[in-house]
Amino acid sequence: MTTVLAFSNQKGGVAKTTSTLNVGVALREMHYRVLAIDMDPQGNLSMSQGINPDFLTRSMFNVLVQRVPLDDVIQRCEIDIAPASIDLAGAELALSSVIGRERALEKALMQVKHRYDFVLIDTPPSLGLLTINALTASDGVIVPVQCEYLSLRGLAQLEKTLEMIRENLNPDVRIRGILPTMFDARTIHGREAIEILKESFGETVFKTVVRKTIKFAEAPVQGRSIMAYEPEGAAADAYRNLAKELLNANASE
Amino acid sequence: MTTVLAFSNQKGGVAKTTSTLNVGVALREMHYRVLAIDMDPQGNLSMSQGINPDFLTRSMFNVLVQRVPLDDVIQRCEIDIAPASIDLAGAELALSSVIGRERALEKALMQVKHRYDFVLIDTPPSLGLLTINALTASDGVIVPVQCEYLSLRGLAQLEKTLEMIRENLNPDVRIRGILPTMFDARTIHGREAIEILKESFGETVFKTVVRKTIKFAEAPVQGRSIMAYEPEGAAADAYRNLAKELLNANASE
Ligand SMILES: Nc1ncnc2c1ncn2[C@@H]1O[C@H](COP(=O)(O)OP(=O)(O)OP(=O)(O)O)[C@@H](O)[C@H]1O
Ligand SMILES: Nc1ncnc2c1ncn2[C@@H]1O[C@H](COP(=O)(O)OP(=O)(O)OP(=O)(O)O)[C@@H](O)[C@H]1O
Ligand SMILES: [Mg+2]
Ligand SMILES: [Mg+2]
Repeated sequence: MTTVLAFSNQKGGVAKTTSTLNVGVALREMHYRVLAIDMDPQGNLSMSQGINPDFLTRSMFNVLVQRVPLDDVIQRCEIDIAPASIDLAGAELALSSVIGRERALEKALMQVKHRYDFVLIDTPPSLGLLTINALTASDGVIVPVQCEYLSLRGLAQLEKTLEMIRENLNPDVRIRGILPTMFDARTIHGREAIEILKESFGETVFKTVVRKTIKFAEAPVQGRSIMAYEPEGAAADAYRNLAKELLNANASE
Repeated sequence: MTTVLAFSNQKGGVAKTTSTLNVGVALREMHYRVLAIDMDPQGNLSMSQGINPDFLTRSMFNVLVQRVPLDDVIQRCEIDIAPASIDLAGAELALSSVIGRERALEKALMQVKHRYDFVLIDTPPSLGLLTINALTASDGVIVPVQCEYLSLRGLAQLEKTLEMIRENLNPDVRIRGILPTMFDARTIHGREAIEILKESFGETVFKTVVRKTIKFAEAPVQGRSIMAYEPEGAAADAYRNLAKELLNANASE
């Protein structure tokens, strides 16, 4: 039984890409078969595994718009990656008049899904057609939230979008959890932000909190996950703990 | 003569909102008349001046889609703000079939522009219709870039979009400068990122570099610019220096 999870928050720079990759690799370490899909035209997930989006001859644009099989674009990295390039920005326009435009990703996944235990989808910082495709194809959503004031608000908008998706496209998709990221325990601001998150969202907030460390910015330069960059570090352990929380929640789904 | 500047980068969390507000207030301190427009449905610019987007009866959605005069939504804060709320996310769809959909903001600005020396526009982290409206209405674009590896790439996509805008909608709009933000001088990664920026973009990179400090996250909690939150601090000075650089460049435009 494959579990499909989207990492989504229209607030920018909250560690959607970083979380997609590192949850994926943490699951892989526990011998789960994992595919990660890059649905962001910036291609940050692809870059984070050493793929240069400018040199891709085939990528998610071709899968969604030209119905090229997902297998034709998947690359073996630390985990399997279906990469994206700038072309993907053109998919929103190219798909806008197509019947079933919201289900392009769901259809593409049908061919390969059974080979994986987890499919993780990185989304751009918006609630446009690319993110809607990801939410339509998903069983659940993980919402990374930076532990800073401006990030604390966007969740109402995401929840409204999810309601629309549940009514029209995918009745079962719901938020699996809110992940506090980039937490700086040394600042009062960070501690207050975590308090607000826990007060507002209670049990929906994961117990795992990912702390702020420059190592997360360094690892993508080498095209490596945090597990490969600093296997014994606290940063890698945070995502290992998160993967375990997800597995526990998954078991009782 | 009014100068209209958009703050744009589809990479998320690079300090677009923070820069729009603080450049605006720095110009205001030098007695320029400034209007800031929130074109992001998240309403972060509005929030940063103490406006609660949930309580707005009128906002940028009404201006763009229902042609409500801009004057009806402008609020006097530290600078004049035309606020946004979640409704604005519906503007892309509502405008998509309207003739002249890319010029809705430019048209709305005509009525009030003459009253200001500077109009500054905060954009969402995407290159959709809201950002295209901002770029069409602007004389120049300021591109904040976080001093981290994953942020360094998105500029090619923005440049492509600007070319399209120049050919079809606004022949004069071009990048006024790239602003290095959230620079952490203590890390090798930060210093290397700045080096890469300067090597790749030379003169286009502003001399001003905004350093990373938690004070930028604290100020919006109180609905205040960094100048109001910590008037004598280095953080406020960085944006004052940037405002001066802009004025010098403007003089020779
Ligand atoms: N826990 C962390 N501590 C410090 N830096 C982090 C952390 N997690 C991610 N980062 C860094 O912060 C920046 C933003 O993270 P990332 O790109 O993953 O966010 P995102 O939500 O995917 O952004 P976008 O909205 O543009 O897609 C990156 O440079 C990343 O390396
Ligand atoms: N120089 C800085 N140092 C530290 N934190 C900063 C700095 N500038 C901005 N911030 C904080 O970083 C976060 C992201 O900044 P901001 O929201 O302005 O970016 P943005 O590009 O507008 O994001 P989005 O893509 O979601 O619109 C905010 O919490 C802000 O308070
Ligand atoms: Mg990302
Ligand atoms: Mg913003």
